Amino acid sequence: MIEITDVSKIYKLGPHEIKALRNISITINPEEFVAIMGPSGSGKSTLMNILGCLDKPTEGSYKLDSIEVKDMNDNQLARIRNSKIGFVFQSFNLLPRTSALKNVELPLIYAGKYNRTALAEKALEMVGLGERINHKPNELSGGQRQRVAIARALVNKPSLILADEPTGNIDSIAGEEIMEIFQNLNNQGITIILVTHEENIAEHAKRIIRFKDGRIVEDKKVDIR
Amino acid sequence: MIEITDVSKIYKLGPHEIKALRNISITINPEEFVAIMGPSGSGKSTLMNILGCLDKPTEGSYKLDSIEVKDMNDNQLARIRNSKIGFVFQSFNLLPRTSALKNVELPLIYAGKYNRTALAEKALEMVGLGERINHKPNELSGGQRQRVAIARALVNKPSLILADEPTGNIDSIAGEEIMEIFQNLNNQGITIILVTHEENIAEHAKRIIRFKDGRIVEDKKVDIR
Ligand SMILES: Nc1ncnc2c1ncn2[C@@H]1O[C@H](COP(=O)(O)OP(=O)(O)OP(=O)(O)O)[C@@H](O)[C@H]1O
Ligand SMILES: Nc1ncnc2c1ncn2[C@@H]1O[C@H](COP(=O)(O)OP(=O)(O)OP(=O)(O)O)[C@@H](O)[C@H]1O
Ligand SMILES: [Mg+2]
Ligand SMILES: [Mg+2]
Repeated sequence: MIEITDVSKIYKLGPHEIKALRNISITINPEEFVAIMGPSGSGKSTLMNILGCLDKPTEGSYKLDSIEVKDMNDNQLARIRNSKIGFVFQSFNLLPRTSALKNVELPLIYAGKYNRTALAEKALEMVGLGERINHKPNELSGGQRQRVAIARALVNKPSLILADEPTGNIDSIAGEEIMEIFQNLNNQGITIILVTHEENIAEHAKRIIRFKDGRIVEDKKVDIR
Repeated sequence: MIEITDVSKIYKLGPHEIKALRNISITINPEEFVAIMGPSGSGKSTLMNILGCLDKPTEGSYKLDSIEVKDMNDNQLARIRNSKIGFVFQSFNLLPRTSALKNVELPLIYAGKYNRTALAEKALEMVGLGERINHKPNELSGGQRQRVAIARALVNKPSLILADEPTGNIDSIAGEEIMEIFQNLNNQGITIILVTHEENIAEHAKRIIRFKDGRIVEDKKVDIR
């Protein structure tokens, strides 16, 4: 359960203040499938970083499963990030000198899982990279790196997946395959929050939240699929 | 004038050989506007790196303005890259600890231009980042970083622009604005070669070359716009 109440985020840059989020409020229930859209610079990644407990709001409240994130210490935040949340970053954030397989094993190491290699290999096969598991990120194409980042977010079966522009570098067919994976995970009860600028990708979601200049301008359930 | 004749590119990874390009031949005349499409991993960026003189083919010939690139030394290659070619990388490749303005000034420094700051500022305003010129890359959104990379490729008015997925992180409206910029540059005589996986972006080009598994499967002029 995600409850964002009156959250603002201000970046300070020397004398300037950038209001990336202005008094936003959102509730997202377990098992929802939400798409977040909006122009470049409108605050989507800033919200995702707050939802993923990677950054704190400047003002306002964020409760994850009824616990106020502002009251947590770094250890508690790290534990929540590793056990509850899978994050697909807009810039992938893979370890550059590490194979695709080892990158995907990373969340399993934190979680103390044993059969890491088999689980990681399975996640990479699911995203179509079974033949590239020993490649390092600079030995992969852009879309392949993105898919390693997706496999890493899924491998630990978190209860919440935050995916920031997961298909930005992937062709339409592979993009649809990724959305099918998200759809299957959502059917298994995993909450999915996805940022995208592509309408055909957003159509897979059941609710679309649109941003503009740090505010929410639309929050619509989409019923008919 | 670009003449690629029977080019192959093989990456060696331990005992494995990855054939990223298999015997491809393409001729691109000055002032053309070409879109390159194809699935993730099909060899598009590998071709772009060869076209941009950042990498050499394993086999075959690449003549740029009638000069065989294989016969050039590193100095000649660097001079051609800085004076003739503007490159928008799929992963942006911005200097992380440097402002957007300084990143866009970089090609002008190599070219020995004087009014660098004014030219760089104008290029950033053209891509809608007039208010972000002093931000460093990690103080910008994903799409804003991408637009800095586009401004940097345009600023020195090269005769050839190679743009690898330039709108992967940008919303549709800003994406159309970027395509209008490329269209204007093409009308001024600049050759544009663009990799994209988005059909609506490719529609701006006058010719579409489709890749699959390292080969060209289609090369079609599109007349009616
Ligand atoms: N340095 C490398 N070493 C080994 N294999 C590589 C290397 N770079 C790319 N490859 C492989 O070569 C193939 C072509 O890669 P390339 O980056 O050209 O694809 P692409 O068409 O640009 O894909 P995308 O649309 O995902 O960006 C891929 O399967 C990739 O795994
Ligand atoms: N660390 C920072 N310091 C200063 N300003 C920042 C910082 N990070 C982001 N910004 C600014 O905050 C605004 C929102 O950024 P954000 O990354 O959330 O946008 P976005 O909606 O994800 O955009 P995109 O679709 O381009 O990825 C942008 O205008 C950006 O320049
Ligand atoms: Mg973003
Ligand atoms: Mg590529």
